[in-house]
Amino acid sequence: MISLEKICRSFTVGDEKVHALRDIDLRVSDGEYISIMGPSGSGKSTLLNMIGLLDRPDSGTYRIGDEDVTLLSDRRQAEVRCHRIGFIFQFFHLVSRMTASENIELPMILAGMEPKQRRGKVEEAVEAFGLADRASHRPDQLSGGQRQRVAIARATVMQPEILLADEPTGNLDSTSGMDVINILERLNGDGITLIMVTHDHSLGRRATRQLTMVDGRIERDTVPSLS
Amino acid sequence: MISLEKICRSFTVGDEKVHALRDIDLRVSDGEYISIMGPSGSGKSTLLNMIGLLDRPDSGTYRIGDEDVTLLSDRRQAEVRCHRIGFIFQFFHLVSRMTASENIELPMILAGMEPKQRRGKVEEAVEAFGLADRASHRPDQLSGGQRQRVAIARATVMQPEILLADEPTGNLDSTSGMDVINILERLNGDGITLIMVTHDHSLGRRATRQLTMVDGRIERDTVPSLS
Ligand SMILES: Nc1ncnc2c1ncn2[C@@H]1O[C@H](COP(=O)(O)OP(=O)(O)OP(=O)(O)O)[C@@H](O)[C@H]1O
Ligand SMILES: Nc1ncnc2c1ncn2[C@@H]1O[C@H](COP(=O)(O)OP(=O)(O)OP(=O)(O)O)[C@@H](O)[C@H]1O
Ligand SMILES: [Mg+2]
Ligand SMILES: [Mg+2]
Repeated sequence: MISLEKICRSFTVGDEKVHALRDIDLRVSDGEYISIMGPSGSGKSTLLNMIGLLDRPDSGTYRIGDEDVTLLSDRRQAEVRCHRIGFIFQFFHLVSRMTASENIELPMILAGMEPKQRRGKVEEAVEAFGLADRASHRPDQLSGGQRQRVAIARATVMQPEILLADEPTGNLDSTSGMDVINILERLNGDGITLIMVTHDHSLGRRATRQLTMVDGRIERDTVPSLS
Repeated sequence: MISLEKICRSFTVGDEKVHALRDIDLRVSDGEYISIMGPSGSGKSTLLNMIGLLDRPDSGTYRIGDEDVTLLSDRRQAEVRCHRIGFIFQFFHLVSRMTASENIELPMILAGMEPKQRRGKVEEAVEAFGLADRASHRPDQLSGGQRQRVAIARATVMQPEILLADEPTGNLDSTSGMDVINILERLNGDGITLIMVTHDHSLGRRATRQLTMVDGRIERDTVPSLS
Protein backbone atom coordinates (compact mmCIF):
# COMPACT_ATOMS: atom_id res chain seq x y z
CA MET A 1 0.00 0.00 0.00
CA ILE A 2 1.46 3.31 -1.18
CA SER A 3 -0.10 6.50 0.09
CA LEU A 4 0.67 10.07 -1.02
CA GLU A 5 -1.05 12.92 0.84
CA LYS A 6 -0.98 16.57 -0.19
CA ILE A 7 2.33 16.08 -1.98
CA CYS A 8 3.79 19.29 -3.38
CA ARG A 9 6.97 19.76 -5.37
CA SER A 10 8.22 22.87 -7.10
CA PHE A 11 11.43 23.81 -8.87
CA THR A 12 13.05 27.23 -8.86
CA VAL A 13 14.52 28.58 -12.09
CA GLY A 14 15.95 32.07 -11.72
CA ASP A 15 13.23 33.97 -9.84
CA GLU A 16 10.47 31.82 -11.26
CA LYS A 17 8.85 28.90 -9.45
CA VAL A 18 7.58 25.88 -11.40
CA HIS A 19 4.88 24.00 -9.49
CA ALA A 20 5.49 20.51 -10.86
CA LEU A 21 3.26 18.68 -8.33
CA ARG A 22 0.33 20.45 -6.65
CA ASP A 23 -1.44 18.74 -3.73
CA ILE A 24 -1.19 15.19 -4.99
CA ASP A 25 -3.39 12.68 -3.12
CA LEU A 26 -2.99 9.09 -4.24
CA ARG A 27 -3.54 5.66 -2.69
CA VAL A 28 -2.23 2.59 -4.45
CA SER A 29 -3.10 -0.92 -3.23
CA ASP A 30 -0.61 -3.78 -3.46
CA GLY A 31 -0.59 -5.37 -6.88
CA GLU A 32 -2.52 -2.62 -8.68
CA TYR A 33 -1.93 -1.88 -12.38
CA ILE A 34 -2.05 1.89 -12.92
CA SER A 35 -1.33 4.02 -15.97
CA ILE A 36 -0.55 7.73 -15.79
CA MET A 37 -1.14 9.84 -18.87
CA GLY A 38 -1.22 13.55 -19.58
CA PRO A 39 0.33 16.34 -21.61
CA SER A 40 4.06 16.84 -21.89
CA GLY A 41 5.22 18.77 -18.84
CA SER A 42 2.23 17.89 -16.65
CA GLY A 43 4.34 16.30 -13.88
CA LYS A 44 4.26 12.58 -14.65
CA SER A 45 8.00 11.94 -14.38
CA THR A 46 8.21 14.14 -11.29
CA LEU A 47 5.42 12.12 -9.64
CA LEU A 48 7.08 8.83 -10.57
CA ASN A 49 10.46 10.05 -9.23
CA MET A 50 8.70 10.95 -6.00
CA ILE A 51 7.14 7.50 -5.66
CA GLY A 52 10.49 5.93 -6.54
CA LEU A 53 12.25 7.85 -3.75
CA LEU A 54 14.49 9.60 -6.28
CA ASP A 55 13.18 12.96 -5.17
CA ARG A 56 11.68 14.36 -1.97
CA PRO A 57 8.46 16.40 -1.80
CA ASP A 58 8.54 19.98 -0.51
CA SER A 59 5.53 19.16 1.66
CA GLY A 60 3.05 16.35 2.25
CA THR A 61 3.56 12.76 3.36
CA TYR A 62 4.48 9.63 1.47
CA ARG A 63 3.95 6.27 3.13
CA ILE A 64 4.91 2.80 1.95
CA GLY A 65 2.94 0.43 4.14
CA ASP A 66 2.64 2.30 7.41
CA GLU A 67 6.15 3.75 7.19
CA ASP A 68 6.48 7.47 6.45
CA VAL A 69 9.33 7.32 3.96
CA THR A 70 9.67 11.11 3.76
CA LEU A 71 11.17 10.93 7.25
CA LEU A 72 13.85 8.38 6.30
CA SER A 73 17.49 9.32 5.92
CA ASP A 74 19.02 9.32 2.43
CA ARG A 75 20.73 6.06 3.29
CA ARG A 76 17.54 4.37 4.45
CA GLN A 77 15.71 5.64 1.36
CA ALA A 78 18.44 4.15 -0.82
CA GLU A 79 17.92 0.78 0.87
CA VAL A 80 14.19 0.86 0.23
CA ARG A 81 14.83 1.81 -3.41
CA CYS A 82 17.34 -0.99 -3.78
CA HIS A 83 15.17 -3.74 -2.34
CA ARG A 84 11.58 -2.78 -2.98
CA ILE A 85 11.42 -0.54 -6.07
CA GLY A 86 12.34 -1.09 -9.72
CA PHE A 87 12.56 2.01 -11.93
CA ILE A 88 12.51 2.22 -15.72
CA PHE A 89 13.67 5.74 -16.54
CA GLN A 90 12.34 7.81 -19.43
CA PHE A 91 15.95 8.18 -20.54
CA PHE A 92 17.29 4.89 -19.22
CA HIS A 93 20.34 6.09 -17.21
CA LEU A 94 22.47 3.08 -18.10
CA VAL A 95 26.07 2.88 -16.93
CA SER A 96 28.05 3.74 -20.05
CA ARG A 97 31.21 1.80 -19.24
CA MET A 98 29.29 -1.42 -18.50
CA THR A 99 27.92 -3.93 -20.98
CA ALA A 100 24.21 -4.70 -21.32
CA SER A 101 24.67 -7.80 -19.12
CA GLU A 102 26.59 -5.89 -16.48
CA ASN A 103 23.95 -3.16 -16.40
CA ILE A 104 21.24 -5.77 -15.87
CA GLU A 105 23.30 -7.49 -13.18
CA LEU A 106 23.98 -4.32 -11.19
CA PRO A 107 20.87 -4.31 -8.90
CA MET A 108 21.61 -7.91 -7.90
CA ILE A 109 25.22 -7.08 -7.04
CA LEU A 110 23.99 -4.15 -4.94
CA ALA A 111 21.52 -6.46 -3.20
CA GLY A 112 24.30 -8.92 -2.31
CA MET A 113 23.09 -11.80 -4.48
CA GLU A 114 25.43 -14.80 -5.12
CA PRO A 115 27.34 -14.76 -8.47
CA LYS A 116 25.87 -18.08 -9.66
CA GLN A 117 22.30 -16.98 -8.97
CA ARG A 118 22.94 -13.60 -10.60
CA ARG A 119 24.26 -15.16 -13.79
CA GLY A 120 21.17 -17.31 -14.23
CA LYS A 121 18.86 -14.35 -13.82
CA VAL A 122 20.86 -12.19 -16.25
CA GLU A 123 20.71 -14.88 -18.94
CA GLU A 124 16.97 -15.26 -18.41
CA ALA A 125 16.43 -11.50 -18.74
CA VAL A 126 18.68 -11.19 -21.78
CA GLU A 127 16.65 -13.93 -23.52
CA ALA A 128 13.28 -12.51 -22.50
CA PHE A 129 14.09 -9.08 -23.94
CA GLY A 130 15.67 -10.26 -27.19
CA LEU A 131 19.15 -9.04 -26.25
CA ALA A 132 21.03 -12.34 -26.54
CA ASP A 133 23.33 -11.17 -29.34
CA ARG A 134 23.84 -7.73 -27.78
CA ALA A 135 24.62 -8.79 -24.22
CA SER A 136 28.27 -7.73 -24.33
CA HIS A 137 27.62 -4.43 -26.10
CA ARG A 138 27.92 -1.21 -24.14
CA PRO A 139 25.10 1.35 -24.35
CA ASP A 140 26.80 3.38 -27.08
CA GLN A 141 26.95 0.21 -29.16
CA LEU A 142 23.21 -0.36 -28.90
CA SER A 143 20.23 1.06 -30.74
CA GLY A 144 17.76 3.27 -28.87
CA GLY A 145 15.26 0.50 -28.40
CA GLN A 146 17.95 -1.97 -27.31
CA ARG A 147 19.03 0.47 -24.59
CA GLN A 148 15.43 0.79 -23.51
CA ARG A 149 15.12 -2.97 -23.18
CA VAL A 150 18.32 -3.12 -21.08
CA ALA A 151 16.80 -0.49 -18.77
CA ILE A 152 13.63 -2.56 -18.46
CA ALA A 153 15.53 -5.81 -17.84
CA ARG A 154 17.58 -4.10 -15.13
CA ALA A 155 14.46 -2.79 -13.37
CA THR A 156 12.60 -6.10 -13.46
CA VAL A 157 15.35 -8.67 -12.91
CA MET A 158 14.88 -8.69 -9.13
CA GLN A 159 11.09 -8.73 -9.26
CA PRO A 160 10.69 -5.69 -6.99
CA GLU A 161 7.46 -5.10 -5.03
CA ILE A 162 6.81 -1.87 -6.89
CA LEU A 163 7.68 -1.38 -10.55
CA LEU A 164 7.70 2.17 -11.92
CA ALA A 165 7.92 2.56 -15.70
CA ASP A 166 8.36 5.95 -17.38
CA GLU A 167 7.48 5.66 -21.09
CA PRO A 168 8.77 2.03 -21.34
CA THR A 169 7.91 1.62 -25.04
CA GLY A 170 8.76 5.08 -26.38
CA ASN A 171 11.65 3.80 -28.53
CA LEU A 172 10.28 0.40 -29.44
CA ASP A 173 8.49 -0.92 -32.52
CA SER A 174 5.05 -2.34 -31.81
CA THR A 175 6.25 -5.95 -31.59
CA SER A 176 9.09 -5.28 -29.12
CA GLY A 177 6.74 -2.93 -27.27
CA MET A 178 4.12 -5.65 -26.85
CA ASP A 179 6.80 -8.13 -25.71
CA VAL A 180 7.72 -5.62 -22.98
CA ILE A 181 4.12 -4.96 -21.96
CA ASN A 182 3.46 -8.70 -21.77
CA ILE A 183 6.43 -9.13 -19.41
CA LEU A 184 5.36 -6.17 -17.24
CA GLU A 185 1.76 -7.43 -17.08
CA ARG A 186 2.95 -10.93 -16.21
CA LEU A 187 4.97 -9.50 -13.32
CA ASN A 188 1.85 -7.60 -12.25
CA GLY A 189 -0.05 -10.88 -12.45
CA ASP A 190 2.51 -12.28 -10.00
CA GLY A 191 1.57 -9.54 -7.52
CA ILE A 192 3.95 -6.72 -8.39
CA THR A 193 2.46 -3.22 -8.19
CA LEU A 194 2.86 -1.68 -11.66
CA ILE A 195 2.67 2.08 -12.25
CA MET A 196 3.33 3.07 -15.85
CA VAL A 197 3.60 6.53 -17.38
CA THR A 198 2.83 6.41 -21.08
CA HIS A 199 1.85 8.66 -23.97
CA ASP A 200 0.43 5.66 -25.83
CA HIS A 201 -3.33 5.61 -25.27
CA SER A 202 -3.64 2.02 -26.44
CA LEU A 203 -1.25 1.04 -23.65
CA GLY A 204 -2.69 3.34 -21.01
CA ARG A 205 -6.14 1.83 -21.59
CA ARG A 206 -4.88 -1.65 -20.65
CA ALA A 207 -4.35 -0.63 -17.03
CA THR A 208 -7.11 -1.48 -14.56
CA ARG A 209 -6.86 2.04 -13.14
CA GLN A 210 -6.08 5.12 -15.24
CA LEU A 211 -4.83 8.48 -14.01
CA THR A 212 -4.62 11.66 -16.04
CA MET A 213 -2.33 14.48 -14.93
CA VAL A 214 -2.71 18.08 -16.02
CA ASP A 215 -0.49 20.90 -14.84
CA GLY A 216 0.78 19.20 -11.70
CA ARG A 217 -2.54 17.71 -10.56
CA ILE A 218 -4.32 14.40 -10.93
CA GLU A 219 -7.36 15.48 -12.93
CA ARG A 220 -8.88 12.03 -13.47
CA ASP A 221 -8.62 8.77 -11.57
CA THR A 222 -10.85 6.11 -13.08
CA VAL A 223 -11.35 2.38 -12.94
CA PRO A 224 -13.01 1.54 -16.27
CA SER A 225 -15.84 -0.88 -15.66
CA LEU A 226 -15.27 -2.86 -18.85
CA SER A 227 -11.62 -3.95 -18.66
CA MET B 1 18.32 14.76 -54.97
CA ILE B 2 19.97 12.38 -52.50
CA SER B 3 21.40 9.14 -53.83
CA LEU B 4 22.81 6.23 -51.81
CA GLU B 5 24.37 3.34 -53.74
CA LYS B 6 25.47 0.04 -52.21
CA ILE B 7 26.00 1.68 -48.85
CA CYS B 8 27.47 -0.67 -46.22
CA ARG B 9 28.26 0.05 -42.60
CA SER B 10 29.30 -2.35 -39.90
CA PHE B 11 30.49 -1.99 -36.32
CA THR B 12 33.07 -4.15 -34.59
CA VAL B 13 32.45 -5.26 -31.01
CA GLY B 14 35.18 -7.51 -29.65
CA ASP B 15 35.73 -10.04 -32.44
CA GLU B 16 32.16 -9.79 -33.62
CA LYS B 17 31.00 -7.72 -36.58
CA VAL B 18 27.55 -6.09 -36.60
CA HIS B 19 26.32 -5.39 -40.14
CA ALA B 20 24.13 -2.38 -39.42
CA LEU B 21 23.61 -1.37 -43.10
CA ARG B 22 23.83 -3.97 -45.88
CA ASP B 23 23.89 -2.76 -49.50
CA ILE B 24 21.54 0.17 -49.13
CA ASP B 25 20.28 1.65 -52.42
CA LEU B 26 18.09 4.71 -52.05
CA ARG B 27 17.17 7.70 -54.21
CA VAL B 28 15.32 10.63 -52.70
CA SER B 29 13.95 13.46 -54.82
CA ASP B 30 13.90 17.05 -53.57
CA GLY B 31 10.91 17.75 -51.40
CA GLU B 32 9.89 14.13 -50.82
CA TYR B 33 8.16 13.04 -47.58
CA ILE B 34 9.54 9.65 -46.53
CA SER B 35 8.96 7.56 -43.41
CA ILE B 36 11.29 4.77 -42.30
CA MET B 37 9.91 2.08 -40.03
CA GLY B 38 11.18 -1.29 -38.85
CA PRO B 39 12.08 -3.33 -35.79
CA SER B 40 14.31 -2.04 -33.02
CA GLY B 41 17.92 -2.57 -34.13
CA SER B 42 17.17 -2.79 -37.85
CA GLY B 43 19.48 0.10 -38.79
CA LYS B 44 17.15 3.11 -39.02
CA SER B 45 19.23 5.49 -36.88
CA THR B 46 22.43 4.31 -38.57
CA LEU B 47 20.91 5.04 -41.99
CA LEU B 48 19.73 8.47 -40.88
CA ASN B 49 23.15 9.29 -39.41
CA MET B 50 24.69 8.30 -42.74
CA ILE B 51 22.34 10.60 -44.69
CA GLY B 52 22.98 13.37 -42.15
CA LEU B 53 26.77 13.08 -42.65
CA LEU B 54 27.25 12.16 -39.01
CA ASP B 55 28.80 8.86 -40.02
CA ARG B 56 30.67 7.56 -43.05
CA PRO B 57 29.88 4.33 -44.89
CA ASP B 58 32.48 1.56 -45.08
CA SER B 59 31.73 1.25 -48.79
CA GLY B 60 29.33 2.61 -51.40
CA THR B 61 28.66 6.14 -52.58
CA TYR B 62 26.47 8.91 -51.20
CA ARG B 63 25.66 11.87 -53.43
CA ILE B 64 23.81 15.06 -52.62
CA GLY B 65 22.95 16.60 -55.98
CA ASP B 66 25.83 15.52 -58.18
CA GLU B 67 28.43 15.87 -55.43
CA ASP B 68 29.89 12.69 -53.95
CA VAL B 69 29.86 13.68 -50.30
CA THR B 70 31.71 10.54 -49.17
CA LEU B 71 34.80 12.10 -50.77
CA LEU B 72 34.54 15.37 -48.83
CA SER B 73 36.87 16.23 -45.99
CA ASP B 74 35.49 16.26 -42.44
CA ARG B 75 35.50 20.03 -42.58
CA ARG B 76 33.59 20.20 -45.85
CA GLN B 77 31.08 17.64 -44.55
CA ALA B 78 30.56 19.79 -41.47
CA GLU B 79 29.78 22.77 -43.69
CA VAL B 80 27.18 20.81 -45.66
CA ARG B 81 25.64 19.58 -42.39
CA CYS B 82 25.54 23.10 -41.03
CA HIS B 83 23.90 24.73 -44.05
CA ARG B 84 21.84 22.06 -45.74
CA ILE B 85 20.78 19.47 -43.16
CA GLY B 86 18.67 19.65 -40.00
CA PHE B 87 18.80 16.66 -37.64
CA ILE B 88 16.39 15.72 -34.86
CA PHE B 89 18.21 13.08 -32.82
CA GLN B 90 16.49 10.10 -31.18
CA PHE B 91 18.05 11.29 -27.91
CA PHE B 92 18.16 15.03 -28.65
CA HIS B 93 21.83 15.81 -27.88
CA LEU B 94 21.08 19.24 -26.44
CA VAL B 95 23.86 21.36 -24.96
CA SER B 96 23.39 20.93 -21.22
CA ARG B 97 24.87 24.25 -20.10
CA MET B 98 22.69 26.26 -22.54
CA THR B 99 19.07 27.27 -22.12
CA ALA B 100 16.31 26.12 -24.46
CA SER B 101 16.54 29.43 -26.37
CA GLU B 102 20.31 29.21 -26.66
CA ASN B 103 20.10 25.64 -27.91
CA ILE B 104 17.63 26.69 -30.59
CA GLU B 105 19.78 29.68 -31.54
CA LEU B 106 22.98 27.67 -31.93
CA PRO B 107 22.67 26.66 -35.62
CA MET B 108 22.05 30.28 -36.58
CA ILE B 109 25.13 31.45 -34.68
CA LEU B 110 27.17 28.75 -36.45
CA ALA B 111 25.77 29.92 -39.79
CA GLY B 112 26.80 33.52 -39.07
CA MET B 113 23.31 35.01 -38.87
CA GLU B 114 22.84 38.55 -37.41
CA PRO B 115 21.78 38.76 -33.72
CA LYS B 116 18.56 40.67 -34.46
CA GLN B 117 17.45 38.19 -37.11
CA ARG B 118 18.34 35.26 -34.84
CA ARG B 119 16.29 36.58 -31.95
CA GLY B 120 13.17 36.89 -34.08
CA LYS B 121 13.50 33.33 -35.30
CA VAL B 122 14.10 31.95 -31.81
CA GLU B 123 10.98 33.67 -30.48
CA GLU B 124 8.95 32.30 -33.39
CA ALA B 125 10.20 28.76 -32.78
CA VAL B 126 9.67 28.97 -29.00
CA GLU B 127 6.06 30.02 -29.62
CA ALA B 128 5.41 27.40 -32.29
CA PHE B 129 6.56 24.57 -30.04
CA GLY B 130 4.81 25.67 -26.87
CA LEU B 131 8.05 26.47 -25.03
CA ALA B 132 7.39 30.13 -24.24
CA ASP B 133 7.45 29.68 -20.47
CA ARG B 134 10.41 27.26 -20.59
CA ALA B 135 12.70 29.25 -22.89
CA SER B 136 15.27 30.03 -20.19
CA HIS B 137 15.29 26.56 -18.68
CA ARG B 138 18.28 24.33 -19.28
CA PRO B 139 17.69 20.75 -20.49
CA ASP B 140 17.88 19.27 -16.96
CA GLN B 141 15.10 21.67 -15.98
CA LEU B 142 12.81 20.43 -18.73
CA SER B 143 10.52 17.42 -19.08
CA GLY B 144 11.35 14.72 -21.64
CA GLY B 145 8.86 16.03 -24.15
CA GLN B 146 9.99 19.63 -23.66
CA ARG B 147 13.57 18.58 -24.47
CA GLN B 148 12.32 16.81 -27.56
CA ARG B 149 10.57 19.96 -28.72
CA VAL B 150 13.75 22.01 -28.19
CA ALA B 151 15.62 19.49 -30.35
CA ILE B 152 12.98 19.82 -33.07
CA ALA B 153 12.97 23.61 -32.90
CA ARG B 154 16.77 23.66 -33.21
CA ALA B 155 16.71 21.41 -36.27
CA THR B 156 13.97 23.34 -38.08
CA VAL B 157 14.73 26.97 -37.20
CA MET B 158 16.94 27.50 -40.27
CA GLN B 159 14.61 25.72 -42.65
CA PRO B 160 17.29 23.35 -43.97
CA GLU B 161 16.97 21.71 -47.41
CA ILE B 162 16.90 18.26 -45.85
CA LEU B 163 15.24 17.52 -42.51
CA LEU B 164 16.04 14.22 -40.80
CA ALA B 165 13.87 13.24 -37.83
CA ASP B 166 14.64 10.21 -35.64
CA GLU B 167 11.53 9.33 -33.57
CA PRO B 168 10.42 12.98 -33.26
CA THR B 169 7.30 12.22 -31.21
CA GLY B 170 8.56 9.40 -28.99
CA ASN B 171 8.23 11.44 -25.78
CA LEU B 172 5.21 13.53 -26.69
CA ASP B 173 1.52 13.21 -25.87
CA SER B 174 -0.72 12.95 -28.93
CA THR B 175 -1.57 16.66 -29.00
CA SER B 176 2.03 17.90 -28.80
CA GLY B 177 2.98 15.14 -31.24
CA MET B 178 0.44 16.32 -33.81
CA ASP B 179 1.58 19.94 -33.37
CA VAL B 180 5.10 18.75 -34.25
CA ILE B 181 3.97 16.68 -37.23
CA ASN B 182 1.94 19.62 -38.55
CA ILE B 183 5.03 21.84 -38.39
CA LEU B 184 7.22 19.23 -40.09
CA GLU B 185 4.62 18.64 -42.82
CA ARG B 186 4.22 22.37 -43.37
CA LEU B 187 7.98 22.67 -43.87
CA ASN B 188 7.77 19.76 -46.33
CA GLY B 189 4.95 21.64 -48.07
CA ASP B 190 7.41 24.55 -48.45
CA GLY B 191 9.77 22.23 -50.33
CA ILE B 192 11.94 20.77 -47.58
CA THR B 193 12.85 17.09 -48.02
CA LEU B 194 11.55 15.27 -44.92
CA ILE B 195 12.83 11.85 -43.88
CA MET B 196 11.30 10.60 -40.62
CA VAL B 197 12.11 7.45 -38.64
CA THR B 198 9.17 6.47 -36.48
CA HIS B 199 7.76 3.52 -34.58
CA ASP B 200 4.30 5.05 -34.75
CA HIS B 201 2.43 3.42 -37.63
CA SER B 202 -0.23 6.12 -37.69
CA LEU B 203 2.56 8.65 -38.35
CA GLY B 204 4.53 6.50 -40.77
CA ARG B 205 1.39 6.06 -42.90
CA ARG B 206 1.11 9.82 -43.44
CA ALA B 207 4.28 9.91 -45.54
CA THR B 208 3.87 9.80 -49.30
CA ARG B 209 6.62 7.19 -49.49
CA GLN B 210 7.16 4.50 -46.84
CA LEU B 211 10.30 2.44 -46.28
CA THR B 212 10.60 -0.59 -44.02
CA MET B 213 14.01 -1.70 -42.77
CA VAL B 214 14.78 -5.18 -41.52
CA ASP B 215 18.20 -6.32 -40.35
CA GLY B 216 20.19 -3.66 -42.17
CA ARG B 217 18.29 -3.72 -45.45
CA ILE B 218 15.43 -1.80 -47.01
CA GLU B 219 12.83 -4.55 -47.33
CA ARG B 220 9.96 -2.43 -48.60
CA ASP B 221 9.82 0.88 -50.47
CA THR B 222 6.26 1.81 -51.34
CA VAL B 223 4.29 4.81 -52.52
CA PRO B 224 0.72 4.07 -51.35
CA SER B 225 -1.69 4.97 -54.15
CA LEU B 226 -4.35 6.31 -51.79
CA SER B 227 -2.56 8.87 -49.64
N1 LIG C 1 28.43 2.04 -32.27
C1 LIG C 1 27.94 0.80 -32.44
N2 LIG C 1 28.70 -0.29 -32.16
C2 LIG C 1 28.20 -1.53 -32.32
N3 LIG C 1 26.98 -1.83 -32.76
C3 LIG C 1 26.16 -0.78 -33.04
C4 LIG C 1 26.59 0.57 -32.88
N4 LIG C 1 25.56 1.38 -33.23
C5 LIG C 1 24.54 0.58 -33.58
N5 LIG C 1 24.90 -0.73 -33.46
C6 LIG C 1 24.07 -1.88 -33.79
O1 LIG C 1 23.63 -1.70 -35.14
C7 LIG C 1 22.24 -2.08 -35.24
C8 LIG C 1 21.44 -0.93 -35.80
O2 LIG C 1 21.40 0.11 -34.86
P1 LIG C 1 20.41 1.36 -35.06
O3 LIG C 1 20.66 2.29 -33.92
O4 LIG C 1 20.58 1.91 -36.43
O5 LIG C 1 18.97 0.68 -34.96
P2 LIG C 1 17.52 1.33 -35.02
O6 LIG C 1 16.80 0.73 -36.18
O7 LIG C 1 17.61 2.82 -34.96
O8 LIG C 1 16.84 0.79 -33.68
P3 LIG C 1 15.79 1.46 -32.63
O9 LIG C 1 14.46 1.39 -33.30
O10 LIG C 1 15.91 0.58 -31.46
O11 LIG C 1 16.23 2.87 -32.36
C9 LIG C 1 21.78 -2.49 -33.85
O12 LIG C 1 21.66 -3.89 -33.79
C10 LIG C 1 22.85 -1.98 -32.91
O13 LIG C 1 23.10 -2.89 -31.83
N1 LIG D 1 14.79 20.19 -12.38
C1 LIG D 1 13.80 20.99 -12.83
N2 LIG D 1 13.91 22.32 -12.74
C2 LIG D 1 12.92 23.12 -13.19
N3 LIG D 1 11.78 22.71 -13.74
C3 LIG D 1 11.62 21.38 -13.86
C4 LIG D 1 12.61 20.45 -13.43
N4 LIG D 1 12.17 19.19 -13.70
C5 LIG D 1 10.96 19.33 -14.28
N5 LIG D 1 10.63 20.64 -14.37
C6 LIG D 1 9.38 21.18 -14.90
O1 LIG D 1 8.32 20.55 -14.19
C7 LIG D 1 7.25 20.20 -15.08
C8 LIG D 1 6.96 18.71 -14.97
O2 LIG D 1 8.04 17.99 -15.48
P1 LIG D 1 7.92 16.41 -15.74
O3 LIG D 1 9.26 15.96 -16.22
O4 LIG D 1 7.38 15.75 -14.52
O5 LIG D 1 6.83 16.34 -16.89
P2 LIG D 1 6.25 15.07 -17.68
O6 LIG D 1 4.79 15.02 -17.43
O7 LIG D 1 7.04 13.85 -17.36
O8 LIG D 1 6.47 15.48 -19.19
P3 LIG D 1 6.87 14.61 -20.50
O9 LIG D 1 5.60 13.92 -20.92
O10 LIG D 1 7.29 15.68 -21.47
O11 LIG D 1 7.97 13.67 -20.14
C9 LIG D 1 7.69 20.61 -16.49
O12 LIG D 1 7.00 21.77 -16.87
C10 LIG D 1 9.19 20.88 -16.37
O13 LIG D 1 9.60 21.98 -17.16
MG1 LIG E 1 8.39 12.69 -18.46
MG1 LIG F 1 17.14 4.25 -33.51
